[in-house]
Amino acid sequence: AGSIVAVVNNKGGVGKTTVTCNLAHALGLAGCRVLVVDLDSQCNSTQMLLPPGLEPQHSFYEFMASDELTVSWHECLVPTAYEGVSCLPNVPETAGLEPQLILQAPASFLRLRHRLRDQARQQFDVTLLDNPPNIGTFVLCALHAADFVLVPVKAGSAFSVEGLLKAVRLINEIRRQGNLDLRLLRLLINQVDRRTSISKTIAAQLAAAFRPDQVFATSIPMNTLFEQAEMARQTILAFAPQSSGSRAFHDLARELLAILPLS
Amino acid sequence: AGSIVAVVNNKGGVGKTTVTCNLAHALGLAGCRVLVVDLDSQCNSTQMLLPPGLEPQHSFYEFMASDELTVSWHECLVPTAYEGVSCLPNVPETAGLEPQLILQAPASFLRLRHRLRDQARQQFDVTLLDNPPNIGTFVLCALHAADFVLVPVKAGSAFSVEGLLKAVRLINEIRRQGNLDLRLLRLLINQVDRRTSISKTIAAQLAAAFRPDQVFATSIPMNTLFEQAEMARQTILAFAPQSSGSRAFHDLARELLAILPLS
Ligand SMILES: Nc1ncnc2c1ncn2[C@@H]1O[C@H](COP(=O)(O)OP(=O)(O)OP(=O)(O)O)[C@@H](O)[C@H]1O
Ligand SMILES: Nc1ncnc2c1ncn2[C@@H]1O[C@H](COP(=O)(O)OP(=O)(O)OP(=O)(O)O)[C@@H](O)[C@H]1O
Ligand SMILES: [Mg+2]
Ligand SMILES: [Mg+2]
Repeated sequence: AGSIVAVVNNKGGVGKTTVTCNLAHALGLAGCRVLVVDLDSQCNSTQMLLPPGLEPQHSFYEFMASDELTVSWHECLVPTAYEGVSCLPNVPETAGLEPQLILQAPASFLRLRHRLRDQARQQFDVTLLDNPPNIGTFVLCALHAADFVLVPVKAGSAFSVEGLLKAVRLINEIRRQGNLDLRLLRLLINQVDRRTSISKTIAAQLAAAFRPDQVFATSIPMNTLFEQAEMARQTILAFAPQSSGSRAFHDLARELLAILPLS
Repeated sequence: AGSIVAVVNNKGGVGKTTVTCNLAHALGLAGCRVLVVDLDSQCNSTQMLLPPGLEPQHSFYEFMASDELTVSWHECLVPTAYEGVSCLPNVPETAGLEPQLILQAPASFLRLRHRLRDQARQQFDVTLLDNPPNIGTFVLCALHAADFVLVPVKAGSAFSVEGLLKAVRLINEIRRQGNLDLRLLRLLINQVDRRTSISKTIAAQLAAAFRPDQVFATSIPMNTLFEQAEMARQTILAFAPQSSGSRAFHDLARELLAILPLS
């Protein structure tokens, strides 16, 4: 059975979407069947993976909107331009569901787990859940559905390290509430700029605070090609396949596959 | 009377907190009386402006929690290390108020306006509202209380420009709902890296899409000193007063004062 990995950090702009989409592409190129679920109503992962202008007929909205799933699982998934990678897209309207989901909590927090987990683990080797920059309803749904949590931190941002500590505390809370599968996969250091001292300071802080098996050996370099690829709505692997950014994601995919309990 | 400026962009990590705190400090140095209100339950502005470890006795939480304000206005304000700058701090627990605020909407969206607006405009020349990376309850409260909206965009991020367009649409919606004072102040281009082509591309896109009076002439350069200052919990003006980053905020403060209708 496949694994479900939630990409989480409540700090904004650390690279959750960049890591989700580029890692998915790299895993697809390594021969995996990958599903990306976009839980952020900003819909950035959806925009990166779906052809421009394609309005998805069904989306994550249907997964969360009502007591019964009104469409079949397959109708919600969209193939992407990337080999082996499918997407459960999101739409901005999903944000409007939050009030009712809160009223129906805690049952509503298990809705994604009930509708996604078994099917995703059967049909995909790896499922990546991209999350919004908070610790709200949709992040809780993701943590109840997932096996692992991957926490990107921005090498220059002290506040993103705080987001990591919050995520670790939240994982323990969700385990207490019943998802015994959930554990920290690894933290990932993103936007490493070798020229600056702050990247080294934060990397050293993280190495001191976390065990080696809690930190990906691979780190992702700061590279403006990531921003250009985002503007072109492509992954860096498609936009600049020979770049250091692309190589880093190939390395990350290999490292991930070596530690995930794939069947 | 003073002006109330909401700093808004639903895209994460564009520099809302960095701009709020550094602009506040620069305005204080220019002789203004400045109030910073932290509406983000991540509490990053609070951490930047309050001495480390100071647990505020009262906070933005009290402003939003009940029908009647239970403390006096002055009890909630905290002086900061920066001349002329006071802060209404936030605490993480405020996030837990969101469900009840949603239930009490739309009345609850006016709570901040009723409790903050008149007092702030009398006692401060400029009030800056730092917001979370979404378009949720607290952002709506901020827009109902404010006169102006300052939207930072990240020079390399196409998604942050989308956040700007969403903010402009939201301003028009809030005006329709009754806050006739509200208008776009200017957008601010942050993290400009002169070495990269994407900064120029996005700056050119913005110049084509917005009138000159909608874009600050001052832009803020990419500078790792901002990250180091954040780690030291200081503004760049305190951390590296002679840097290009500090100069940019002095310029920004001057430009802002020339366009705000100060009494
Ligand atoms: N390694 C990198 N080098 C350079 N730029 C990067 C890198 N990783 C991400 N970025 C850029 O940083 C910005 C933020 O990244 P991204 O949108 O993936 O973060 P996020 O955590 O998903 O944000 P949000 O909190 O809004 O969901 C984007 O403009 C992206 O292109
Ligand atoms: N001009 C700049 N040059 C370099 N780094 C910057 C600049 N402006 C902001 N930063 C850094 O970018 C990161 C994001 O900035 P900041 O936290 O202010 O954004 P934000 O919009 O408030 O984020 P959030 O959406 O999480 O509230 C921080 O690490 C900050 O130090
Ligand atoms: Mg994202
Ligand atoms: Mg912030």
